[in-house]
Amino acid sequence: MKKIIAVANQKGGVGKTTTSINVSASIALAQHSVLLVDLDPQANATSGMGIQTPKATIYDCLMARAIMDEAIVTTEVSGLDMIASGSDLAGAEIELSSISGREEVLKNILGNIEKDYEWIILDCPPALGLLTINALVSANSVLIPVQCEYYAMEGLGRLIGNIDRIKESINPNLELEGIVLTMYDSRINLSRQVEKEIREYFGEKVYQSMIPRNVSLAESPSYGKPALLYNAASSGSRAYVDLAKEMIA
Amino acid sequence: MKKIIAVANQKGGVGKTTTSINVSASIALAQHSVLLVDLDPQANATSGMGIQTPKATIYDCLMARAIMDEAIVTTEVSGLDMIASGSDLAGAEIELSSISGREEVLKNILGNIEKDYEWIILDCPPALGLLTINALVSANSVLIPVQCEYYAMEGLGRLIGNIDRIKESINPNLELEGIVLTMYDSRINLSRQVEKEIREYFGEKVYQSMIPRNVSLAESPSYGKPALLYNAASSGSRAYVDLAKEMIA
Ligand SMILES: Nc1ncnc2c1ncn2[C@@H]1O[C@H](COP(=O)(O)OP(=O)(O)OP(=O)(O)O)[C@@H](O)[C@H]1O
Ligand SMILES: Nc1ncnc2c1ncn2[C@@H]1O[C@H](COP(=O)(O)OP(=O)(O)OP(=O)(O)O)[C@@H](O)[C@H]1O
Ligand SMILES: [Mg+2]
Ligand SMILES: [Mg+2]
Repeated sequence: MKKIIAVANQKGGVGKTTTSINVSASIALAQHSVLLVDLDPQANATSGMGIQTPKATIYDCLMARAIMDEAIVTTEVSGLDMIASGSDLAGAEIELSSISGREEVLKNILGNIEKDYEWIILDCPPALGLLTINALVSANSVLIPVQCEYYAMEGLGRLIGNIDRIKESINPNLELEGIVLTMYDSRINLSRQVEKEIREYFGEKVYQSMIPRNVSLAESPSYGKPALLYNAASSGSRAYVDLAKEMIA
Repeated sequence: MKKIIAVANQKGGVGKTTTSINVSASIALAQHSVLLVDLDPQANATSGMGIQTPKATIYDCLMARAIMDEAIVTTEVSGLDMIASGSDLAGAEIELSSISGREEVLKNILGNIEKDYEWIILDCPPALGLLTINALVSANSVLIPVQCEYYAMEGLGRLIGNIDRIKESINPNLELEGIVLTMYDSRINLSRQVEKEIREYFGEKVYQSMIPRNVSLAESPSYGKPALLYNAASSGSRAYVDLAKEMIA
């Protein structure tokens, strides 16, 4: 079965884009076909993968001005294709709100893609608006990056509650793929405390692999490459390879 | 003249809430009257200041179910009052969109507050939706925290463009209060590079004071206190006192 995973968390800056890019690259390099879709008007996943001037963006597809196959571009990672975002997507929240069936627009157009990707990864913006809702309705699971800090931990309960509501109302297939701890620093008390509390509360749902705070993960987007191509030996890159292995298993 | 400052940046996790709380506390301790308004449905500024069960929230006020004076609470910092947020604010974006004059709802209710605060600080969510637009229409200036990393730097140009558009269309008084560099780490090349590029491009508009990456700033919210009350001697707390001095001057 095709895995469609929404990478979501309304808390900002927790590592959604970094996780989307590096998990996608790691799964593709393990010989699986992957499509990464950038649903954030900031278009960080697009620039983080070095995509410059796509023929069409996800905005064009949501507004039915282009078909998804026209928007798909290849990337430097063999096996990983992408659909880019652009600043025009900022208007989509308001434009989508007046369309009937506004929560299912993405789900319908994902269904039209010719190629049968094994994995589709959806990078979400830091909000629970219509773009994230479209991702949660399209997906069969949600991957939640959680920064090892207080505010990120505090918001987790409410996020899980919102996901449950979407599952009950619009998308009964939606499961929790898992929770991944990001920017973990074992030298910092707060990091260790947050890890302990989240593992106690969510148990099995939290991946063994934790993503350490590692400068290669912050540097690689400025070169338009996933960490695996920028510095494969870095602790950050290796942690994402381990996470991908856990996800594939 | 009353200073009404929107602390805004659509990039997530750049330090908007940390800046709103610690700048508000520093200005209040310098004997100025300050009101901090939490406009984020995540309600991080509310929990970061230890506010538990407010009688009314900003959501109640925006929906005209309460007046602002009912929602104002005192905080542990003398001279600093607050209006709290709650998860119900998540619905405000959609509810506001069907109200006529939807961009000026906050501006109108801020005008009704009895007490004449010298400073009003508006903590914005990580988006350019109606809540942030209401803040930009109410404010006479914008304070932009920018994390010293690639994605945060990349989005800055577009944010300034959006602020200019609001100034031209709805709020001619809107000025740039300044850009503050956050989570700066002089040991990291990327940090120094981003600082150099932003100072070259924005010159005088960038504060001399930079906020270092400092664990006290990440720990203090879990005690519901600004860093000045949690660990006044910390480099993070002292940097916000310096920033407040630059802003007051
Ligand atoms: N493990 C890590 N170690 C060091 N830096 C990291 C790590 N993960 C992410 N970063 C950096 O932290 C910042 C925030 O990460 P990212 O942009 O991926 O988060 P996000 O959740 O997608 O943010 P937004 O809410 O704006 O979409 C970025 O500058 C990124 O390069
Ligand atoms: N200078 C700093 N040093 C260390 N940690 C910091 C610093 N500034 C902020 N933090 C921590 O980084 C995280 C992000 O900061 P914060 O929540 O203030 O950003 P934000 O822009 O308000 O996020 P959002 O986009 O979700 O509203 C928080 O966990 C905060 O405690
Ligand atoms: Mg992102
Ligand atoms: Mg915030």
